[in-house]
Amino acid sequence: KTRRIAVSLSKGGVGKTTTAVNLAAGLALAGYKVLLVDTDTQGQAAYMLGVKPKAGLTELMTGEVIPQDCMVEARERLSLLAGGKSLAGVKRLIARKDFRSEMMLTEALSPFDSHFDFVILDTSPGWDVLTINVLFYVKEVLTPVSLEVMAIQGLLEFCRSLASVQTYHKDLSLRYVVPTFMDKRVKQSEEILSQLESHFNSRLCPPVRYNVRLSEAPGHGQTIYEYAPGSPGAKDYRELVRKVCGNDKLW
Amino acid sequence: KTRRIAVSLSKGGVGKTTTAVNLAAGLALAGYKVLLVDTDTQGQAAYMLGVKPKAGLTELMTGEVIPQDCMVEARERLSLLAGGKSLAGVKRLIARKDFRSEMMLTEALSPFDSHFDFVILDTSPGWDVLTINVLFYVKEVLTPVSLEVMAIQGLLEFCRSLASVQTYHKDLSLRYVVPTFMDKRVKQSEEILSQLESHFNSRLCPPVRYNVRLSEAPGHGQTIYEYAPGSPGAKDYRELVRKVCGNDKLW
Ligand SMILES: Nc1ncnc2c1ncn2[C@@H]1O[C@H](COP(=O)(O)OP(=O)(O)OP(=O)(O)O)[C@@H](O)[C@H]1O
Ligand SMILES: Nc1ncnc2c1ncn2[C@@H]1O[C@H](COP(=O)(O)OP(=O)(O)OP(=O)(O)O)[C@@H](O)[C@H]1O
Ligand SMILES: [Mg+2]
Ligand SMILES: [Mg+2]
Repeated sequence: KTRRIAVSLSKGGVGKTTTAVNLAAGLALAGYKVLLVDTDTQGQAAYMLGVKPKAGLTELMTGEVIPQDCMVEARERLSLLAGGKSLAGVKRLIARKDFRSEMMLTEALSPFDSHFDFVILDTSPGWDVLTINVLFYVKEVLTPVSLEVMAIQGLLEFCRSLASVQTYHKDLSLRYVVPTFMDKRVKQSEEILSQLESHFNSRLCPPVRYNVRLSEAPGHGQTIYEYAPGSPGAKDYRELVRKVCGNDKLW
Repeated sequence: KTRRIAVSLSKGGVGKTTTAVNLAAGLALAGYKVLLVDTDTQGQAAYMLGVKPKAGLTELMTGEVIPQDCMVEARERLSLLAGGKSLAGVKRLIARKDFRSEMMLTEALSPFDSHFDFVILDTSPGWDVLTINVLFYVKEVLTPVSLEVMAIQGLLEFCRSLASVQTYHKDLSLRYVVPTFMDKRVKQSEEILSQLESHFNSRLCPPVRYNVRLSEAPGHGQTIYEYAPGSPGAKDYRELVRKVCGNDKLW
């Protein structure tokens, strides 16, 4: 049964794209068939994977290109539906729809998503009609959150917005909270982590440490497993893949 | 003559709000009358200043509250027009307007902004109708950018989007580029900084170093000058205030 997971938080720069890309790539390496959908006008997922697709999510949703030609095989078992500035046009289409506008993404993806074991969606910061579409499409939400006061504030606000969607979409749940930019030398880091533990308990994932390799890998168009397979960043994202699969024997 | 400066970049988490708040507060401490306008649905500027306004930018733009009652005196000589989730309604108003929708913010602020020496605007990540309104209101743009590949990618895309606005708004210029999260121990940091120097030369401001005090101050509702006046963060933002005022004798 295909698992649909949104990597989402309204707060900017907490590691959504880094997490979506390395989670998706890690699942593909573990043998699963994965579709990564970039719903962000920034279109950063394609850049991080070193690919330059001619068509992507926009062309799929407008119907101007057939699904097979919108997807790019970014890696073995990893297909990408790229984002980018053209998604602004898709948002206008959604906003103009008279009814069930929140289902436009679901209608575009459902015809073929069962081909995959996982559909991972990277999302933009903020909250708009495309965010809502993503949240109606998925059942599971994974929120990366950096261990800083203003990111926790963003998480609080995001949870409130999520709750309003959940009243209409009962199957939706915040399944994973992933602490990012963990820095053991920073006292605040530990304090915020323990606050998250008491609030989210089993939903809290092993933290991803601050590791400069994670910010360097995109410059080479490589995943962390390709760029620095022995780095703390690679180890931490493998842990996340194990957690999401429910299998700590992977690799 | 009032200076209107947008603190803006589509990329998330590069220090827009931290910069807008500490630049505005620094200018007020230097003796100037400052209005800080938060145009972000995240509404983080008020939180960082430790204030909880009952009305803000939304109420100003819908006209439901008079301007004086929308502004909060956050500090001596520093007024705040707070943002927040209610701005989503303002965006819908803007999107529905038949003509000159890009001037709605200008029409709301112009009646009283000459009362101030500086109007500093904090903006949301991404790019939407409110971003466009901000860019039509100001003449000067200040972009904070963290010294990482994906933030530089965001800056490139932002400059392209800015250029399309500049064809219609000739007075608009990207006046300041502020490198943030500078970490001298990280080799990539230095390399990216020198790339920015060769591209932006005199527009490049002295960098703001990574300093955990900057991420702790919001937890106390204090500016960096109140929370840790001797810290690298306070020193770097004072330098930015001097640069923006064109006066390195300040303080
Ligand atoms: N654990 C980490 N250690 C070091 N750098 C990281 C880590 N995670 C992400 N980064 C870097 O931090 C920056 C922000 O990460 P990323 O772009 O993934 O966040 P985002 O939430 O997708 O941002 P946006 O809100 O703009 O979409 C990027 O330059 C990225 O390479
Ligand atoms: N120079 C710095 N050193 C250390 N931490 C910083 C620095 N600048 C900002 N921060 C922290 O980094 C995080 C992101 O900063 P901030 O919220 O100002 O970015 P932003 O661009 O406004 O984000 P968004 O895109 O969500 O609006 C915050 O937790 C902030 O406290
Ligand atoms: Mg992203
Ligand atoms: Mg901000």
